[in-house]
Amino acid sequence: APKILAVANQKGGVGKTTTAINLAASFARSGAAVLLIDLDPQGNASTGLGIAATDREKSSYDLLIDKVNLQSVIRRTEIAGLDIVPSTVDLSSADIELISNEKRLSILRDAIRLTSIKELEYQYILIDCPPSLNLLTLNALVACDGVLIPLQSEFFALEGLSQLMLSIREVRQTANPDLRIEGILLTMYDARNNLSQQVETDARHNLGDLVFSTVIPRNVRLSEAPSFAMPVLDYDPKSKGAKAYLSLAEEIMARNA
Amino acid sequence: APKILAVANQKGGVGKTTTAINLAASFARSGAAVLLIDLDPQGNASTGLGIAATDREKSSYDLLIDKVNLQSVIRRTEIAGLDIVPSTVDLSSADIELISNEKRLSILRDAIRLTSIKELEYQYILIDCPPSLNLLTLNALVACDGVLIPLQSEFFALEGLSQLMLSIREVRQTANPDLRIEGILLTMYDARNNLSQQVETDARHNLGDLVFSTVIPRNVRLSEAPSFAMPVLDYDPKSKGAKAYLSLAEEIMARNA
Ligand SMILES: Nc1ncnc2c1ncn2[C@@H]1O[C@H](COP(=O)(O)OP(=O)(O)OP(=O)(O)O)[C@@H](O)[C@H]1O
Ligand SMILES: Nc1ncnc2c1ncn2[C@@H]1O[C@H](COP(=O)(O)OP(=O)(O)OP(=O)(O)O)[C@@H](O)[C@H]1O
Ligand SMILES: [Mg+2]
Ligand SMILES: [Mg+2]
Repeated sequence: APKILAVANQKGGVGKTTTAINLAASFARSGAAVLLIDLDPQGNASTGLGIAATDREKSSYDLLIDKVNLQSVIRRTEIAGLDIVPSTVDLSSADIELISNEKRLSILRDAIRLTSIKELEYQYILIDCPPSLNLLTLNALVACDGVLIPLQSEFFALEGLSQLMLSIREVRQTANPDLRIEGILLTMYDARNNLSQQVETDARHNLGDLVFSTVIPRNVRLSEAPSFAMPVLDYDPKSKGAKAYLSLAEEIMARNA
Repeated sequence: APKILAVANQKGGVGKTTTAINLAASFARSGAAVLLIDLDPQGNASTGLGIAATDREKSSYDLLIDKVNLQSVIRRTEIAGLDIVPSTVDLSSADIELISNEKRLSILRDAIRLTSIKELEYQYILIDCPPSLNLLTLNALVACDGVLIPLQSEFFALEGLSQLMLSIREVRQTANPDLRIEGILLTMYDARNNLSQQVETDARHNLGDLVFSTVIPRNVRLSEAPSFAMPVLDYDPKSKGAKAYLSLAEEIMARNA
Protein backbone atom coordinates (compact mmCIF):
# COMPACT_ATOMS: atom_id res chain seq x y z
CA ALA A 1 0.00 0.00 0.00
CA PRO A 2 1.27 3.51 -0.70
CA LYS A 3 2.79 5.52 2.13
CA ILE A 4 0.66 8.66 2.56
CA LEU A 5 2.46 11.79 3.83
CA ALA A 6 0.75 15.10 4.62
CA VAL A 7 3.00 18.18 4.38
CA ALA A 8 1.42 20.48 6.94
CA ASN A 9 2.00 23.54 9.09
CA GLN A 10 -0.54 26.29 9.73
CA LYS A 11 2.27 28.88 9.77
CA GLY A 12 2.40 30.48 6.37
CA GLY A 13 5.33 30.52 3.97
CA VAL A 14 7.47 27.89 5.76
CA GLY A 15 8.19 25.79 2.65
CA LYS A 16 5.24 23.32 2.54
CA THR A 17 4.71 23.57 -1.21
CA THR A 18 8.43 23.70 -2.00
CA THR A 19 8.88 20.53 0.08
CA ALA A 20 5.86 18.75 -1.45
CA ILE A 21 7.01 19.43 -5.04
CA ASN A 22 10.71 18.69 -4.59
CA LEU A 23 10.36 15.71 -2.28
CA ALA A 24 7.81 14.17 -4.66
CA ALA A 25 10.17 14.75 -7.60
CA SER A 26 13.10 13.26 -5.62
CA PHE A 27 11.09 10.12 -4.79
CA ALA A 28 10.18 9.82 -8.49
CA ARG A 29 13.84 10.28 -9.50
CA SER A 30 14.75 7.32 -7.24
CA GLY A 31 12.30 5.16 -9.17
CA ALA A 32 9.22 5.36 -6.95
CA ALA A 33 5.73 5.99 -8.39
CA VAL A 34 4.40 9.12 -6.68
CA LEU A 35 1.09 11.01 -6.46
CA LEU A 36 0.93 14.61 -5.21
CA ILE A 37 -2.51 15.81 -4.02
CA ASP A 38 -2.79 19.61 -3.95
CA LEU A 39 -5.18 20.49 -1.13
CA ASP A 40 -4.37 24.21 -1.03
CA PRO A 41 -6.83 26.55 -2.82
CA GLN A 42 -3.83 28.70 -3.79
CA GLY A 43 -2.81 25.85 -6.14
CA ASN A 44 0.93 26.61 -5.88
CA ALA A 45 1.95 22.93 -6.12
CA SER A 46 -0.13 22.55 -9.28
CA THR A 47 1.46 25.66 -10.82
CA GLY A 48 4.93 24.64 -9.73
CA LEU A 49 4.48 21.37 -11.63
CA GLY A 50 3.26 23.02 -14.80
CA ILE A 51 -0.55 22.64 -14.57
CA ALA A 52 -1.91 25.98 -15.78
CA ALA A 53 -4.71 27.51 -13.70
CA THR A 54 -6.99 27.34 -16.74
CA ASP A 55 -6.30 23.63 -17.25
CA ARG A 56 -7.71 22.19 -14.03
CA GLU A 57 -11.09 20.84 -15.16
CA LYS A 58 -10.79 17.99 -12.68
CA SER A 59 -9.36 18.83 -9.28
CA SER A 60 -9.26 18.01 -5.58
CA TYR A 61 -12.43 20.08 -5.22
CA ASP A 62 -14.33 17.41 -7.20
CA LEU A 63 -12.81 14.73 -5.00
CA LEU A 64 -13.98 16.35 -1.76
CA ILE A 65 -17.26 17.98 -2.78
CA ASP A 66 -18.61 15.84 -5.63
CA LYS A 67 -17.03 12.62 -4.32
CA VAL A 68 -15.80 11.53 -7.73
CA ASN A 69 -13.44 8.56 -8.04
CA LEU A 70 -9.78 9.41 -7.26
CA GLN A 71 -8.64 7.90 -10.57
CA SER A 72 -10.75 10.40 -12.50
CA VAL A 73 -8.93 13.46 -11.08
CA ILE A 74 -5.36 12.15 -11.36
CA ARG A 75 -3.19 13.41 -14.19
CA ARG A 76 0.37 13.06 -15.36
CA THR A 77 3.00 15.78 -14.89
CA GLU A 78 6.06 16.37 -17.08
CA ILE A 79 8.07 14.43 -14.50
CA ALA A 80 8.29 10.67 -15.12
CA GLY A 81 6.74 8.77 -12.24
CA LEU A 82 4.99 11.80 -10.73
CA ASP A 83 1.20 12.28 -11.04
CA ILE A 84 -0.89 15.05 -9.52
CA VAL A 85 -4.41 15.91 -8.40
CA PRO A 86 -4.43 19.69 -9.02
CA SER A 87 -6.38 22.24 -6.96
CA THR A 88 -8.42 25.32 -7.77
CA VAL A 89 -9.58 28.30 -5.77
CA ASP A 90 -13.06 26.68 -5.47
CA LEU A 91 -11.55 24.57 -2.72
CA SER A 92 -11.59 27.58 -0.41
CA SER A 93 -15.33 27.11 0.15
CA ALA A 94 -14.93 23.45 1.19
CA ASP A 95 -15.28 24.26 4.91
CA ILE A 96 -18.65 25.88 4.35
CA GLU A 97 -19.90 23.42 1.74
CA LEU A 98 -19.14 20.40 3.92
CA ILE A 99 -20.38 21.85 7.21
CA SER A 100 -23.46 19.63 7.45
CA ASN A 101 -21.69 16.44 6.30
CA GLU A 102 -21.07 14.25 9.38
CA LYS A 103 -18.19 12.46 7.70
CA ARG A 104 -16.57 15.71 6.56
CA LEU A 105 -13.23 14.84 8.22
CA SER A 106 -12.75 11.54 6.47
CA ILE A 107 -13.78 12.33 2.90
CA LEU A 108 -10.20 12.32 1.55
CA ARG A 109 -9.30 9.15 3.48
CA ASP A 110 -12.30 7.32 2.07
CA ALA A 111 -11.58 8.56 -1.47
CA ILE A 112 -8.04 7.15 -1.29
CA ARG A 113 -9.03 3.92 0.46
CA LEU A 114 -12.06 3.25 -1.74
CA THR A 115 -9.85 3.09 -4.80
CA SER A 116 -8.67 -0.47 -4.98
CA ILE A 117 -5.05 -0.58 -3.92
CA LYS A 118 -4.17 -2.52 -7.10
CA GLU A 119 -5.15 0.50 -9.16
CA LEU A 120 -3.11 2.81 -6.96
CA GLU A 121 0.37 1.52 -7.69
CA TYR A 122 2.00 4.46 -6.00
CA GLN A 123 4.71 3.99 -3.41
CA TYR A 124 4.21 7.51 -2.06
CA ILE A 125 1.24 9.87 -1.89
CA LEU A 126 2.09 13.42 -0.74
CA ILE A 127 -0.57 15.96 0.26
CA ASP A 128 0.25 19.70 0.15
CA CYS A 129 -1.80 21.55 2.81
CA PRO A 130 -2.94 25.19 3.11
CA PRO A 131 -1.61 27.47 5.89
CA SER A 132 -4.44 26.72 8.32
CA LEU A 133 -5.73 24.00 10.67
CA ASN A 134 -8.99 23.98 8.77
CA LEU A 135 -11.12 21.17 7.31
CA LEU A 136 -8.72 20.69 4.37
CA THR A 137 -5.67 20.13 6.59
CA LEU A 138 -7.72 17.96 8.97
CA ASN A 139 -8.78 15.79 6.00
CA ALA A 140 -5.10 15.35 5.15
CA LEU A 141 -4.25 14.43 8.77
CA VAL A 142 -7.04 11.85 8.87
CA ALA A 143 -6.05 10.35 5.50
CA CYS A 144 -2.30 10.11 6.01
CA ASP A 145 0.12 7.70 7.69
CA GLY A 146 2.59 10.43 8.63
CA VAL A 147 2.91 14.20 8.84
CA LEU A 148 5.98 15.96 7.50
CA ILE A 149 6.28 19.36 9.24
CA PRO A 150 8.42 22.00 7.49
CA LEU A 151 9.83 24.31 10.16
CA GLN A 152 11.21 27.61 8.92
CA SER A 153 14.29 28.62 10.90
CA GLU A 154 12.51 31.66 12.32
CA PHE A 155 11.04 32.77 15.65
CA PHE A 156 7.34 32.95 14.63
CA ALA A 157 7.58 29.47 13.09
CA LEU A 158 8.54 27.88 16.43
CA GLU A 159 5.58 29.54 18.10
CA GLY A 160 2.99 27.66 16.06
CA LEU A 161 4.59 24.22 16.42
CA SER A 162 3.03 23.29 19.77
CA GLN A 163 -0.46 24.09 18.45
CA LEU A 164 0.16 21.85 15.44
CA MET A 165 1.38 19.02 17.67
CA LEU A 166 -1.80 19.33 19.78
CA SER A 167 -3.99 19.09 16.68
CA ILE A 168 -2.07 16.03 15.46
CA ARG A 169 -2.56 14.34 18.84
CA GLU A 170 -6.27 15.16 18.75
CA VAL A 171 -6.66 13.64 15.27
CA ARG A 172 -4.74 10.53 16.43
CA GLN A 173 -7.09 10.14 19.40
CA THR A 174 -10.34 10.77 17.55
CA ALA A 175 -10.00 9.76 13.88
CA ASN A 176 -6.63 8.25 12.84
CA PRO A 177 -4.98 6.07 15.50
CA ASP A 178 -1.99 5.24 13.25
CA LEU A 179 -1.12 8.89 12.61
CA ARG A 180 2.48 9.67 13.49
CA ILE A 181 4.94 12.46 12.83
CA GLU A 182 7.15 11.43 9.91
CA GLY A 183 9.56 14.18 10.84
CA ILE A 184 10.25 17.87 11.30
CA LEU A 185 12.21 19.46 8.47
CA LEU A 186 14.29 22.59 9.03
CA THR A 187 13.82 24.84 5.98
CA MET A 188 15.35 28.08 4.68
CA TYR A 189 18.31 27.42 6.94
CA ASP A 190 21.07 30.04 6.77
CA ALA A 191 24.20 28.83 8.53
CA ARG A 192 25.57 32.39 8.80
CA ASN A 193 22.56 33.54 10.79
CA ASN A 194 22.29 33.15 14.58
CA LEU A 195 18.53 32.76 14.48
CA SER A 196 18.77 29.69 12.21
CA GLN A 197 21.37 28.11 14.48
CA GLN A 198 19.28 28.86 17.55
CA VAL A 199 16.12 27.36 16.03
CA GLU A 200 18.06 24.22 15.06
CA THR A 201 19.55 23.85 18.54
CA ASP A 202 16.14 24.37 20.18
CA ALA A 203 14.41 21.95 17.79
CA ARG A 204 16.97 19.14 18.14
CA HIS A 205 17.08 19.64 21.91
CA ASN A 206 13.30 19.55 22.39
CA LEU A 207 12.26 17.21 19.59
CA GLY A 208 15.30 14.91 19.23
CA ASP A 209 14.97 12.26 16.52
CA LEU A 210 11.76 13.76 15.19
CA VAL A 211 13.96 16.34 13.43
CA PHE A 212 15.36 15.05 10.12
CA SER A 213 19.16 15.10 9.89
CA THR A 214 18.70 16.61 6.39
CA VAL A 215 18.37 20.40 6.61
CA ILE A 216 17.13 22.46 3.62
CA PRO A 217 19.35 25.53 3.17
CA ARG A 218 18.04 28.88 1.94
CA ASN A 219 18.77 28.61 -1.78
CA VAL A 220 17.45 31.03 -4.41
CA ARG A 221 17.28 28.23 -7.03
CA LEU A 222 14.39 26.74 -5.00
CA SER A 223 12.35 29.91 -5.37
CA GLU A 224 13.24 30.37 -9.04
CA ALA A 225 12.31 26.83 -10.13
CA PRO A 226 8.48 27.21 -9.88
CA SER A 227 8.51 30.13 -12.32
CA PHE A 228 9.85 27.63 -14.88
CA ALA A 229 7.15 25.11 -13.84
CA MET A 230 9.65 22.51 -12.77
CA PRO A 231 11.11 21.01 -9.61
CA VAL A 232 14.59 22.21 -8.67
CA LEU A 233 15.96 18.77 -9.62
CA ASP A 234 15.24 19.60 -13.26
CA TYR A 235 15.86 23.35 -13.04
CA ASP A 236 19.29 23.16 -11.42
CA PRO A 237 20.35 19.62 -10.44
CA LYS A 238 23.71 20.79 -8.99
CA SER A 239 22.12 23.34 -6.64
CA LYS A 240 22.25 23.01 -2.84
CA GLY A 241 18.43 22.90 -2.84
CA ALA A 242 18.27 19.94 -5.25
CA LYS A 243 20.89 17.99 -3.31
CA ALA A 244 19.10 18.65 -0.01
CA TYR A 245 15.74 17.33 -1.24
CA LEU A 246 17.38 14.23 -2.78
CA SER A 247 19.05 13.55 0.57
CA LEU A 248 15.70 14.04 2.34
CA ALA A 249 14.08 11.47 0.02
CA GLU A 250 16.88 9.00 0.80
CA GLU A 251 16.51 9.61 4.54
CA ILE A 252 12.76 8.96 4.44
CA MET A 253 13.12 5.88 2.20
CA ALA A 254 15.78 4.48 4.55
CA ARG A 255 13.49 5.07 7.57
CA ASN A 256 10.67 3.23 5.83
CA ALA A 257 12.65 0.40 4.27
CA ALA B 1 -12.39 59.20 12.78
CA PRO B 2 -9.54 56.69 12.78
CA LYS B 3 -8.16 55.41 9.48
CA ILE B 4 -8.67 51.62 9.48
CA LEU B 5 -6.13 49.56 7.53
CA ALA B 6 -6.32 45.78 7.02
CA VAL B 7 -2.98 44.07 6.37
CA ALA B 8 -4.03 41.12 4.23
CA ASN B 9 -2.80 38.51 1.79
CA GLN B 10 -3.89 34.87 1.72
CA LYS B 11 -0.39 33.82 0.67
CA GLY B 12 1.46 32.68 3.76
CA GLY B 13 4.66 34.14 5.17
CA VAL B 14 4.74 37.31 3.04
CA GLY B 15 5.31 39.72 5.95
CA LYS B 16 1.76 40.61 7.10
CA THR B 17 2.53 40.43 10.80
CA THR B 18 5.97 42.02 10.44
CA THR B 19 4.32 44.90 8.56
CA ALA B 20 1.42 45.25 11.04
CA ILE B 21 3.76 45.40 14.06
CA ASN B 22 6.41 47.69 12.59
CA LEU B 23 4.10 50.04 10.72
CA ALA B 24 1.97 50.42 13.86
CA ALA B 25 5.09 51.18 15.92
CA SER B 26 6.29 53.65 13.28
CA PHE B 27 2.96 55.50 13.29
CA ALA B 28 3.14 55.62 17.12
CA ARG B 29 6.74 56.94 16.96
CA SER B 30 5.51 59.82 14.75
CA GLY B 31 3.03 60.77 17.47
CA ALA B 32 -0.14 59.06 16.25
CA ALA B 33 -2.37 57.03 18.60
CA VAL B 34 -2.59 53.53 17.14
CA LEU B 35 -4.60 50.36 17.78
CA LEU B 36 -3.49 47.00 16.37
CA ILE B 37 -6.19 44.30 16.17
CA ASP B 38 -4.75 40.78 15.90
CA LEU B 39 -7.20 38.74 13.86
CA ASP B 40 -4.88 35.76 13.25
CA PRO B 41 -5.39 32.72 15.52
CA GLN B 42 -1.60 32.22 15.40
CA GLY B 43 -1.31 35.39 17.55
CA ASN B 44 2.09 36.35 16.15
CA ALA B 45 1.38 40.10 16.33
CA SER B 46 0.39 39.74 19.99
CA THR B 47 3.58 37.78 20.76
CA GLY B 48 5.72 40.19 18.77
CA LEU B 49 4.43 43.03 20.95
CA GLY B 50 5.07 41.23 24.20
CA ILE B 51 1.63 39.84 25.13
CA ALA B 52 2.35 36.34 26.45
CA ALA B 53 0.07 33.58 25.19
CA THR B 54 -1.02 32.93 28.77
CA ASP B 55 -1.98 36.56 29.33
CA ARG B 56 -4.77 37.00 26.76
CA GLU B 57 -7.89 36.75 28.94
CA LYS B 58 -9.65 39.23 26.69
CA SER B 59 -9.07 38.92 22.97
CA SER B 60 -10.46 39.44 19.47
CA TYR B 61 -12.29 36.13 19.93
CA ASP B 62 -14.51 37.79 22.57
CA LEU B 63 -15.08 40.72 20.23
CA LEU B 64 -16.30 38.53 17.37
CA ILE B 65 -18.02 35.67 19.17
CA ASP B 66 -19.29 37.17 22.45
CA LYS B 67 -19.77 40.65 20.98
CA VAL B 68 -18.22 42.41 23.94
CA ASN B 69 -17.49 46.14 23.75
CA LEU B 70 -14.27 46.97 21.89
CA GLN B 71 -12.98 49.05 24.81
CA SER B 72 -13.08 46.02 27.09
CA VAL B 73 -10.58 44.00 24.98
CA ILE B 74 -8.08 46.79 24.28
CA ARG B 75 -4.85 46.85 26.25
CA ARG B 76 -1.64 48.85 26.34
CA THR B 77 1.63 47.56 24.90
CA GLU B 78 5.14 48.56 26.04
CA ILE B 79 5.19 51.01 23.12
CA ALA B 80 3.88 54.48 23.93
CA GLY B 81 0.87 55.30 21.78
CA LEU B 82 0.31 51.71 20.64
CA ASP B 83 -2.56 49.59 22.02
CA ILE B 84 -3.55 46.09 20.98
CA VAL B 85 -6.47 43.67 20.89
CA PRO B 86 -4.61 40.33 21.20
CA SER B 87 -5.71 37.06 19.64
CA THR B 88 -5.82 33.45 20.79
CA VAL B 89 -6.04 30.13 19.01
CA ASP B 90 -9.77 29.99 19.87
CA LEU B 91 -10.27 32.36 16.97
CA SER B 92 -9.64 29.49 14.56
CA SER B 93 -13.17 28.21 15.16
CA ALA B 94 -14.78 31.57 14.32
CA ASP B 95 -15.81 30.42 10.81
CA ILE B 96 -17.76 27.52 12.22
CA GLU B 97 -19.16 29.33 15.26
CA LEU B 98 -20.51 32.21 13.20
CA ILE B 99 -21.86 30.13 10.31
CA SER B 100 -25.53 30.71 11.14
CA ASN B 101 -25.15 34.42 11.94
CA GLU B 102 -26.47 36.41 9.01
CA LYS B 103 -24.39 39.44 9.89
CA ARG B 104 -21.22 37.36 10.25
CA LEU B 105 -19.29 39.49 7.76
CA SER B 106 -19.85 42.80 9.53
CA ILE B 107 -19.29 41.87 13.18
CA LEU B 108 -15.90 43.57 13.39
CA ARG B 109 -17.12 46.68 11.52
CA ASP B 110 -20.06 47.06 13.88
CA ALA B 111 -17.85 46.51 16.96
CA ILE B 112 -15.57 49.34 15.84
CA ARG B 113 -18.35 51.67 14.71
CA LEU B 114 -20.57 51.05 17.75
CA THR B 115 -17.88 52.37 20.03
CA SER B 116 -18.43 56.07 20.13
CA ILE B 117 -15.80 57.76 18.02
CA LYS B 118 -14.97 60.11 20.91
CA GLU B 119 -13.79 57.14 22.92
CA LEU B 120 -11.72 55.86 20.06
CA GLU B 121 -9.11 58.56 19.83
CA TYR B 122 -6.90 56.54 17.54
CA GLN B 123 -5.60 58.01 14.32
CA TYR B 124 -4.84 54.56 12.91
CA ILE B 125 -6.33 51.12 13.46
CA LEU B 126 -4.34 48.25 11.87
CA ILE B 127 -5.77 44.72 11.50
CA ASP B 128 -3.36 41.76 11.10
CA CYS B 129 -5.04 39.03 9.05
CA PRO B 130 -4.45 35.25 8.83
CA PRO B 131 -3.14 33.60 5.61
CA SER B 132 -6.57 32.83 4.21
CA LEU B 133 -9.57 34.52 2.54
CA ASN B 134 -11.80 33.21 5.32
CA LEU B 135 -14.40 34.87 7.54
CA LEU B 136 -11.72 36.57 9.66
CA THR B 137 -10.07 38.28 6.68
CA LEU B 138 -13.47 39.12 5.18
CA ASN B 139 -14.45 40.79 8.48
CA ALA B 140 -11.30 42.91 8.23
CA LEU B 141 -12.06 43.84 4.60
CA VAL B 142 -15.61 44.88 5.52
CA ALA B 143 -14.45 46.90 8.54
CA CYS B 144 -11.53 48.75 6.96
CA ASP B 145 -11.06 51.87 4.82
CA GLY B 146 -8.04 50.48 3.00
CA VAL B 147 -6.14 47.24 2.45
CA LEU B 148 -2.36 47.15 2.68
CA ILE B 149 -1.12 44.14 0.69
CA PRO B 150 2.39 42.86 1.53
CA LEU B 151 3.83 41.26 -1.61
CA GLN B 152 6.84 39.02 -1.07
CA SER B 153 9.31 39.36 -3.93
CA GLU B 154 8.75 35.74 -5.00
CA PHE B 155 6.99 33.87 -7.81
CA PHE B 156 4.27 32.13 -5.75
CA ALA B 157 3.38 35.44 -4.11
CA LEU B 158 2.49 37.05 -7.44
CA GLU B 159 0.24 34.13 -8.29
CA GLY B 160 -2.19 34.79 -5.44
CA LEU B 161 -2.48 38.54 -6.02
CA SER B 162 -5.21 38.43 -8.68
CA GLN B 163 -7.41 36.24 -6.44
CA LEU B 164 -7.00 38.73 -3.61
CA MET B 165 -7.90 41.64 -5.87
CA LEU B 166 -11.05 39.78 -6.95
CA SER B 167 -12.09 39.24 -3.33
CA ILE B 168 -11.49 42.91 -2.53
CA ARG B 169 -13.64 43.96 -5.46
CA GLU B 170 -16.39 41.58 -4.35
CA VAL B 171 -16.37 43.01 -0.82
CA ARG B 172 -16.48 46.55 -2.27
CA GLN B 173 -19.53 45.64 -4.36
CA THR B 174 -21.43 43.75 -1.68
CA ALA B 175 -20.51 45.07 1.77
CA ASN B 176 -18.05 47.98 1.87
CA PRO B 177 -18.42 50.50 -0.98
CA ASP B 178 -15.60 52.73 0.33
CA LEU B 179 -13.03 49.91 0.41
CA ARG B 180 -9.92 50.76 -1.53
CA ILE B 181 -6.39 49.42 -1.83
CA GLU B 182 -4.13 51.54 0.37
CA GLY B 183 -1.13 50.10 -1.42
CA ILE B 184 0.96 47.09 -2.36
CA LEU B 185 4.16 46.76 -0.35
CA LEU B 186 7.16 44.86 -1.71
CA THR B 187 8.66 42.87 1.17
CA MET B 188 11.81 40.76 1.73
CA TYR B 189 13.33 42.52 -1.26
CA ASP B 190 16.88 41.42 -2.09
CA ALA B 191 18.46 43.79 -4.59
CA ARG B 192 21.13 41.20 -5.53
CA ASN B 193 18.52 38.69 -6.62
CA ASN B 194 17.00 38.66 -10.13
CA LEU B 195 13.68 37.33 -8.90
CA SER B 196 13.18 40.31 -6.57
CA GLN B 197 13.99 42.74 -9.39
CA GLN B 198 11.65 40.92 -11.74
CA VAL B 199 8.77 40.93 -9.27
CA GLU B 200 9.28 44.66 -8.69
CA THR B 201 9.34 45.41 -12.41
CA ASP B 202 6.22 43.31 -12.99
CA ALA B 203 4.38 44.86 -10.03
CA ARG B 204 5.18 48.46 -10.93
CA HIS B 205 4.38 47.83 -14.58
CA ASN B 206 1.00 46.18 -13.93
CA LEU B 207 -0.09 47.99 -10.78
CA GLY B 208 1.54 51.42 -11.16
CA ASP B 209 0.89 53.84 -8.30
CA LEU B 210 -0.75 51.15 -6.19
CA VAL B 211 2.78 49.98 -5.36
CA PHE B 212 4.36 51.97 -2.53
CA SER B 213 7.65 53.63 -3.42
CA THR B 214 8.97 52.35 -0.07
CA VAL B 215 10.32 48.81 -0.44
CA ILE B 216 11.09 46.64 2.61
CA PRO B 217 14.47 44.94 2.19
CA ARG B 218 15.22 41.44 3.47
CA ASN B 219 16.82 42.26 6.84
CA VAL B 220 17.57 39.72 9.56
CA ARG B 221 16.94 42.32 12.30
CA LEU B 222 13.24 42.22 11.33
CA SER B 223 13.05 38.50 12.05
CA GLU B 224 15.08 38.75 15.26
CA ALA B 225 13.05 41.56 16.83
CA PRO B 226 9.91 39.49 17.69
CA SER B 227 11.96 37.07 19.80
CA PHE B 228 12.74 40.08 22.02
CA ALA B 229 9.02 41.03 22.01
CA MET B 230 9.64 44.41 20.43
CA PRO B 231 9.27 46.16 17.10
CA VAL B 232 12.47 46.58 15.10
CA LEU B 233 12.37 50.33 15.84
CA ASP B 234 13.19 49.54 19.46
CA TYR B 235 15.35 46.47 18.82
CA ASP B 236 17.67 48.05 16.26
CA PRO B 237 16.68 51.59 15.25
CA LYS B 238 19.62 51.97 12.81
CA SER B 239 18.73 48.82 10.85
CA LYS B 240 17.57 48.89 7.25
CA GLY B 241 14.30 47.28 8.37
CA ALA B 242 13.55 50.01 10.93
CA LYS B 243 14.31 52.79 8.44
CA ALA B 244 12.12 51.17 5.79
CA TYR B 245 9.06 50.93 8.02
CA LEU B 246 9.51 54.52 9.23
CA SER B 247 9.62 55.64 5.62
CA LEU B 248 6.49 53.59 4.86
CA ALA B 249 4.67 55.31 7.75
CA GLU B 250 5.69 58.70 6.36
CA GLU B 251 4.55 57.73 2.87
CA ILE B 252 1.12 56.64 4.11
CA MET B 253 0.71 59.70 6.35
CA ALA B 254 1.62 61.96 3.43
CA ARG B 255 -0.93 60.22 1.17
CA ASN B 256 -3.62 60.71 3.80
CA ALA B 257 -2.76 64.22 4.89
N1 LIG C 1 14.88 26.67 1.05
C1 LIG C 1 14.41 27.73 0.41
N2 LIG C 1 15.26 28.68 0.00
C2 LIG C 1 14.79 29.81 -0.63
N3 LIG C 1 13.50 30.06 -0.88
C3 LIG C 1 12.61 29.14 -0.49
C4 LIG C 1 13.00 27.94 0.17
N4 LIG C 1 11.88 27.21 0.42
C5 LIG C 1 10.84 27.94 -0.04
N5 LIG C 1 11.27 29.10 -0.60
C6 LIG C 1 10.45 30.19 -1.14
O1 LIG C 1 9.80 30.79 -0.03
C7 LIG C 1 8.43 31.05 -0.34
C8 LIG C 1 7.55 30.26 0.61
O2 LIG C 1 7.66 28.89 0.36
P1 LIG C 1 6.36 27.99 0.06
O3 LIG C 1 5.42 28.73 -0.81
O4 LIG C 1 6.84 26.66 -0.38
O5 LIG C 1 5.79 27.91 1.53
P2 LIG C 1 4.35 27.36 1.98
O6 LIG C 1 4.49 26.94 3.39
O7 LIG C 1 3.86 26.38 1.00
O8 LIG C 1 3.46 28.70 1.89
P3 LIG C 1 1.87 28.78 2.15
O9 LIG C 1 1.75 28.81 3.65
O10 LIG C 1 1.43 30.05 1.49
O11 LIG C 1 1.26 27.57 1.52
C9 LIG C 1 8.23 30.66 -1.79
O12 LIG C 1 8.33 31.81 -2.59
C10 LIG C 1 9.37 29.69 -2.07
O13 LIG C 1 9.80 29.72 -3.41
N1 LIG D 1 11.83 42.06 5.42
C1 LIG D 1 12.10 40.96 6.09
N2 LIG D 1 13.37 40.52 6.17
C2 LIG D 1 13.65 39.36 6.80
N3 LIG D 1 12.75 38.56 7.41
C3 LIG D 1 11.47 38.95 7.37
C4 LIG D 1 11.06 40.15 6.73
N4 LIG D 1 9.72 40.27 6.86
C5 LIG D 1 9.31 39.19 7.55
N5 LIG D 1 10.36 38.41 7.87
C6 LIG D 1 10.33 37.10 8.57
O1 LIG D 1 9.72 36.19 7.65
C7 LIG D 1 8.77 35.37 8.33
C8 LIG D 1 7.39 35.61 7.73
O2 LIG D 1 6.95 36.92 8.05
P1 LIG D 1 5.54 37.15 8.79
O3 LIG D 1 5.33 36.13 9.84
O4 LIG D 1 5.46 38.57 9.16
O5 LIG D 1 4.58 36.85 7.55
P2 LIG D 1 2.99 36.66 7.60
O6 LIG D 1 2.51 37.00 6.24
O7 LIG D 1 2.44 37.38 8.74
O8 LIG D 1 2.89 35.07 7.84
P3 LIG D 1 1.48 34.27 8.06
O9 LIG D 1 0.95 34.07 6.67
O10 LIG D 1 1.90 32.97 8.73
O11 LIG D 1 0.62 35.13 8.93
C9 LIG D 1 8.86 35.74 9.80
O12 LIG D 1 9.69 34.82 10.45
C10 LIG D 1 9.46 37.13 9.80
O13 LIG D 1 10.24 37.38 10.94
MG1 LIG E 1 2.01 26.33 0.00
MG1 LIG F 1 1.15 36.67 10.24
